[in-house]
Amino acid sequence: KRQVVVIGLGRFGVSLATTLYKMGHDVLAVDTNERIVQGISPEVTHAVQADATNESILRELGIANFDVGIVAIGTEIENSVLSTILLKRLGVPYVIAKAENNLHGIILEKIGADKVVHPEREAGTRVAHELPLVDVMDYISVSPRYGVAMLTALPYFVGKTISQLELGRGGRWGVAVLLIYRGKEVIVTPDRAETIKANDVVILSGDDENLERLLTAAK
Amino acid sequence: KRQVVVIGLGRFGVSLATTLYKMGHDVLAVDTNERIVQGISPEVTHAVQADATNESILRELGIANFDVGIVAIGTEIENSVLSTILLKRLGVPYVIAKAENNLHGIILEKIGADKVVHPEREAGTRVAHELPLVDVMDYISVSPRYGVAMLTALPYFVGKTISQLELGRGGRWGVAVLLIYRGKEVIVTPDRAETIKANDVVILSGDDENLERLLTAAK
Ligand SMILES: Nc1ncnc2c1ncn2[C@@H]1O[C@H](COP(=O)(O)OP(=O)(O)OP(=O)(O)O)[C@@H](O)[C@H]1O
Ligand SMILES: Nc1ncnc2c1ncn2[C@@H]1O[C@H](COP(=O)(O)OP(=O)(O)OP(=O)(O)O)[C@@H](O)[C@H]1O
Repeated sequence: KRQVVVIGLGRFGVSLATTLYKMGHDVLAVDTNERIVQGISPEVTHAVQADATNESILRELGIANFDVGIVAIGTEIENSVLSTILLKRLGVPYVIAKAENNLHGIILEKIGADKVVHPEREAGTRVAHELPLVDVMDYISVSPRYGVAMLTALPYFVGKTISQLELGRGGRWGVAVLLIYRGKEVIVTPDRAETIKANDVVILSGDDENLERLLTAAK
Repeated sequence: KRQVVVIGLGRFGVSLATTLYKMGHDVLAVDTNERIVQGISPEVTHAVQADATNESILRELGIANFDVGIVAIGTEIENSVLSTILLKRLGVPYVIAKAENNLHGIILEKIGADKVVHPEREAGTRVAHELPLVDVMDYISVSPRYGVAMLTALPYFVGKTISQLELGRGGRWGVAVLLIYRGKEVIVTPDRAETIKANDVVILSGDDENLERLLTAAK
């Protein structure tokens, strides 16, 4: 398990810190705001009120021993940049920083952030790709035209086999069923005789056009 | 193709509107801020300066004829809620609304939003899951413990076959290769003899623990 420090407890920082803690990692959450620090403290390993642009405070917190640092400070861009510089200077091997806008993102890359996240911008592109496929619960863009989509089995699918649905290799839709998640069971690369059941979660792959055509026809 | 109206051109709204337009949909972008409207106008079908809480203006814009409406207004929560109510009242079949916080999200659900998006919160959980797998480019959480991850082939994989890597059914890692994206070619459910090449993009599935164990060992 990892030692992770999360600096800045806005919506992104809180979600990240509490999720990592639930996944079993050691999470130190840092913010200047005492009320926020107290609020999060049951949901992380430790929560500390501190100014993360203060190098000696970061040293005292043992930041140099952390595997991962995340700077999730938003509106105060200079604080975000300075805190990122300090984490790298103190030797944190992997630092993720959240950017407020494109220029902020460029600065963070230049000063050494290993990964820059733009939550609002990335949510916009993700929702755009899920949109034609309104039942899609999640989606990975493999190329600009090809994707992997997760969705709950549509009524049209239920009770039919993969070959009856004309999915899979050579099937007329050009869409494959990569995986079925049923209750707690995972069926990886199900074969053509597999019957789709109600409440199955399916992972499909195909050209975005083909995915859209299939899901539109299935309604 | 869809007729989509995007109301509120912050980072989420701009990313969504411009991505949908690039995907070939008809996009009307609306904001009260003239400068923002002018800035986006080359990148969407039409951009209009308007107050989206004004029902007669929405009627004039022909909102009733749109397939999808997205309310991407952030800080002005009452505007976000009122605009969402109006889109549903005018008969837009599918309305997505962005929420500022949990209470805002609950209100939007209650007043009829078909889908509520929390970009910062969702980015937090997504980054948390990608974190142990730092090379992962994207990730779908199929269940709280099982996921599908997209990544570029690690040097450790390159030149080996799927069976040599002990991936796939019965392999000791408990991780399957669902898909390989190579140049422009997509290999769905590759067989065990497939050799991984440099620059392959692979889609893996497995328990999060197993994915992490594999990727840690591969480094
Ligand atoms: N120097 C600092 N040290 C520690 N915490 C800081 C510092 N500067 C700002 N913060 C904290 O960062 C947190 C997040 O910043 P802010 O709320 O501006 O970001 P945001 O972009 O609105 O966040 P989100 O979009 O994730 O909700 C705030 O709670 C703030 O107190
Ligand atoms: N009644 C309204 N009609 C149209 N546009 C509106 C209305 N009220 C607010 N807006 C616009 O909504 C846009 C987005 O709102 P705001 O910037 O507060 O959200 P945000 O949460 O910071 O956005 P993001 O996180 O996506 O960057 C602003 O450009 C604002 O002008």
